[in-house]
Amino acid sequence: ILVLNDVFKRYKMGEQYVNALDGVSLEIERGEYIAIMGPSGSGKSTMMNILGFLDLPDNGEYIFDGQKITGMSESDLAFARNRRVGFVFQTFNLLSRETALENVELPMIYSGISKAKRYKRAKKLLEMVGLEERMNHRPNELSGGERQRVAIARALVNEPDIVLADEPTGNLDSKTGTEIMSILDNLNEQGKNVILVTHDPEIAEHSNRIVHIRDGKIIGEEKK
Amino acid sequence: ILVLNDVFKRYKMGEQYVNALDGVSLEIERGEYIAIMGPSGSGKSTMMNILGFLDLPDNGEYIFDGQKITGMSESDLAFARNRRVGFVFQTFNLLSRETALENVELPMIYSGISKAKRYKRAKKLLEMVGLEERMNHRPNELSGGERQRVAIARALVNEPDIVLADEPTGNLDSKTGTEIMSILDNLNEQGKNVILVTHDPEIAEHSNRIVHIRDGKIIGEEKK
Ligand SMILES: Nc1ncnc2c1ncn2[C@@H]1O[C@H](COP(=O)(O)OP(=O)(O)OP(=O)(O)O)[C@@H](O)[C@H]1O
Ligand SMILES: Nc1ncnc2c1ncn2[C@@H]1O[C@H](COP(=O)(O)OP(=O)(O)OP(=O)(O)O)[C@@H](O)[C@H]1O
Ligand SMILES: [Mg+2]
Ligand SMILES: [Mg+2]
Repeated sequence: ILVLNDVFKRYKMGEQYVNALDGVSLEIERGEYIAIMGPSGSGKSTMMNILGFLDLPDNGEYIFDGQKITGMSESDLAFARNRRVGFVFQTFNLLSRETALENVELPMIYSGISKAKRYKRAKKLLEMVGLEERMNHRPNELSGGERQRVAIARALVNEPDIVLADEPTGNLDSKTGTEIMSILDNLNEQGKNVILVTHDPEIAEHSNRIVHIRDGKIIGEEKK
Repeated sequence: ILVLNDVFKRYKMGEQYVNALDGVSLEIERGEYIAIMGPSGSGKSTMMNILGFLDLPDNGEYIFDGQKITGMSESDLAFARNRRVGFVFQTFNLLSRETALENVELPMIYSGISKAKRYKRAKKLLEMVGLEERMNHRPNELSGGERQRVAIARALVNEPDIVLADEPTGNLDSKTGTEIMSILDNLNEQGKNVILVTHDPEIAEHSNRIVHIRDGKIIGEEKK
């Protein structure tokens, strides 16, 4: 359902170009559980941003559910970004003036859910990631791993069918990391796509397919 | 040379208090290599901020090189913070409008080093962490692991005798992480203190003493 077709992403730096993605082709089927691994700077987050409709390729195509995204209307793109996909960012990207609870409620405002339902669902997700006692803290009143968990809760709140998680356990101790991985494993067992970037081979083992990237190119894959 | 003496750190949240540090006592000798481990939210970064002069205890004392820091002059504190200690932050804390090179040069401006020498030293450190080709990128033009490496280079630029590294390899693939750990191991072999927070037991193995923290208290230690 997600197809990258010879995708390029370049950044112009003075006289030179940085080829963040250098001809990437990838097909992801419904329900697949994928881990993306590769060196720092190899293009993983860039690829995730394109998959999550946060960025566009310079060349090549991104085809979502059979439709080229360059052909999609603004409202279809917005719907896909807000309802079909849940994104856990590598740098969390929380709103600094809002509490953990408000940050998790936010995606539901765009999908027109009532205030009472938003509160209930956001609270439930924060409990699921072990943050019930930190709901009213703002990001600067939270530890690194607590912010990461707010970002995870927020990504799951609209029940997306595709979860994109960019190094979701990087700031977590192994016990908390294991709890987060159970949540992701569970979502995949329910039929949802989980695509995670990780540097940790033990985390990658949860997937059924590992994609290796280097210098903006896919260099290999492992399937279970 | 670093002593925390029954240190407390509390945050008031409405009617309640969060006890980020709940009676912490710790003695660190010259040249020790220490790893601090514990669950997300257990107080590790809070403790590091006190050790690095970025925060003060609410109760108890921090004694640096035999001197209570509450008795230190502003200029002595500033000198210790800028020249004696190098800090790698969990969330990097780079200046977003400056390039990688400028971010690494910054601590040397405060220590009165000439422009030519600053450039040369900053460049050398960025090469050491594998970022020579990214020197002129700003933080938003860098990957997560590249930002982390800029933060590491910046922490080392004034040749501190104490390095505080809060999860320094969290965003790095294992090869790049190994390179960073060699840099830290090397600094310790030269006689410098290295104190790192990590969730990764393999990283903690580089130290010769592991301190375990939970709920703002030290609950145990392991010595090699
Ligand atoms: N400004 C603040 N106001 C209220 N609570 C705070 C504040 N800063 C930190 N805390 C709380 O203090 C506790 C300890 O925070 P700290 O950042 O030291 O944890 P940590 O051990 O570094 O966690 P992690 O491994 O997730 O980075 C956390 O539970 C956090 O919510
Ligand atoms: N806006 C930009 N301008 C210039 N170069 C950029 C920009 N954004 C990213 N890059 C470069 O593109 C490359 C790929 O970045 P990306 O964030 O995708 O890497 P990554 O694989 O996620 O790395 P990490 O594991 O460190 O997070 C990096 O070398 C980075 O320096
Ligand atoms: Mg990345
Ligand atoms: Mg921390």
